[in-house]
Amino acid sequence: SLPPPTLERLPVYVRVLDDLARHGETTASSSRVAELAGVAPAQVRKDLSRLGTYGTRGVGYDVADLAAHVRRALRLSDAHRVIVVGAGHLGQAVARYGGLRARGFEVVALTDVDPAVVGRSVDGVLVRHEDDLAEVVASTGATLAVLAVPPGAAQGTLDALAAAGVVSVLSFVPGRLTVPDGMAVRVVDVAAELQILSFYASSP
Amino acid sequence: SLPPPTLERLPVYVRVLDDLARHGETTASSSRVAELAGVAPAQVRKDLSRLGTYGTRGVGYDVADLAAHVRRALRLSDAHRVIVVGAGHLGQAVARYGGLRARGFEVVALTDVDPAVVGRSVDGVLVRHEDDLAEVVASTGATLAVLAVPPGAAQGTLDALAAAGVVSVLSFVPGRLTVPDGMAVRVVDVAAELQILSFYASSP
Ligand SMILES: NC(=O)c1ccc[n+]([C@@H]2O[C@H](COP(=O)([O-])OP(=O)(O)OC[C@H]3O[C@@H](n4cnc5c(N)ncnc54)[C@H](O)[C@@H]3O)[C@@H](O)[C@H]2O)c1
Ligand SMILES: NC(=O)c1ccc[n+]([C@@H]2O[C@H](COP(=O)([O-])OP(=O)(O)OC[C@H]3O[C@@H](n4cnc5c(N)ncnc54)[C@H](O)[C@@H]3O)[C@@H](O)[C@H]2O)c1
Repeated sequence: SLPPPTLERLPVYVRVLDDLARHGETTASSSRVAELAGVAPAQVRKDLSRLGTYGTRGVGYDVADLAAHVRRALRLSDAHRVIVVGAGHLGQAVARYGGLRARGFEVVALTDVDPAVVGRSVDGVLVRHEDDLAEVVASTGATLAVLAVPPGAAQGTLDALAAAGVVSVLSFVPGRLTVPDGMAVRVVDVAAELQILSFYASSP
Repeated sequence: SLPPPTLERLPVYVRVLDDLARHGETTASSSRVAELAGVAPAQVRKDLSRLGTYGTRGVGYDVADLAAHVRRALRLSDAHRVIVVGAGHLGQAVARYGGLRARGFEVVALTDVDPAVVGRSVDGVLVRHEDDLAEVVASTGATLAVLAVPPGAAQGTLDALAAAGVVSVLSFVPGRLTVPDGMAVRVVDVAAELQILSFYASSP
């Protein structure tokens, strides 16, 4: 099966290949894909050979073919339903993000505890009360959640998500979390990204 | 020197070690660090040995010592100044994020083009007009930028950042961008993270 670093580059390749197809480019070399993906060409060839796909010398890869291959490897099938927990600045930005629907992710609900926010809608999606989380998950069929609550509320909402049957969470709250059994949590952290950027900026 | 996957895990180790120190844990085993970092214990040992640090059998690592080692490897020195381009939902969430200041990143300005937003302040930081970007960068000494503008404005603002001398950008706009020479751009994409989560959820 695929090593995690390769797997984690596949969404970038899908995005790049979809972009090439939109611009009418039907074939692409590994260096063309590499340039748009921000990855070294040799790494692209290595990753794609792990999927069992090879370009034709002098021509490159067939864009539509390769995109289908990469989607299959990522198991991108039908749409996934997403719930955004915390409808503040970050939660609203995520719920409105056009890149989600474009890749088969539909935000079906947001939850919050603030009476000024509950009952309103964000881009047509209703904000429900956090207390109704289990019922919202059951009625919408959400399988993925994005966690955008203040640090103090993170553990409680994570446990409530596990109890409601959501097993995959993308968290923006980087403090210490005890991850419930059987749940997968990925963390996005702007500070960590900036630390990596500043490392490369300081390298000669 | 450090392979990128190792380097990109270092900010997580710094966060975990700081967290252990805050909780009064002065030593930690590689599996303790691994558990909090969401990384396999063998990977932690391998990464740390690349920095030339080894734990003591049966005791583990000295937390304060290791944190200093990892910070040095990441070249985390003085504070870095950050400008947030686009003061909408996402830009405001980033500007208010407590995790930045805690790790030596100070948001010194936001820019926008919307007259309803320009001149207001977010968490005490003034929103300037995008037209003043060069002057704002010069007067604040910002070296890093976070890009949180609509897709149509991304290329123009990226070019303006390069012209103003900012060489490191964290972009939330995943469309095709032509990266100016000498600039490093990292992309955060919630959709890509959700694709990876849904892959692991579908793996037996
Ligand atoms: N990791 C990152 O890079 C990053 C970047 C920006 C913000 N953040 C973090 O994301 C979180 C959200 O940031 P924000 O700017 O949107 O904050 P915000 O205050 O605007 O929004 C938080 C929302 O969560 C709601 N909330 C509180 N308790 C809740 C609960 N138990 N259940 C559901 N909703 C609850 C609040 O009512 C509020 O609407 C914060 O923890 C912040 O530190 C992380
Ligand atoms: N990558 C991801 O995971 C992710 C997640 C959420 C949002 N997004 C993207 O982030 C961007 C911001 O999202 P949002 O919800 O905050 O949108 P928003 O509309 O609330 O904010 C965008 C802001 O940018 C400002 N702006 C427009 N042109 C500008 C320019 N030339 N210079 C400076 N500012 C300018 C607007 O006036 C507005 O205030 C969008 O492109 C969105 O698609 C990405």
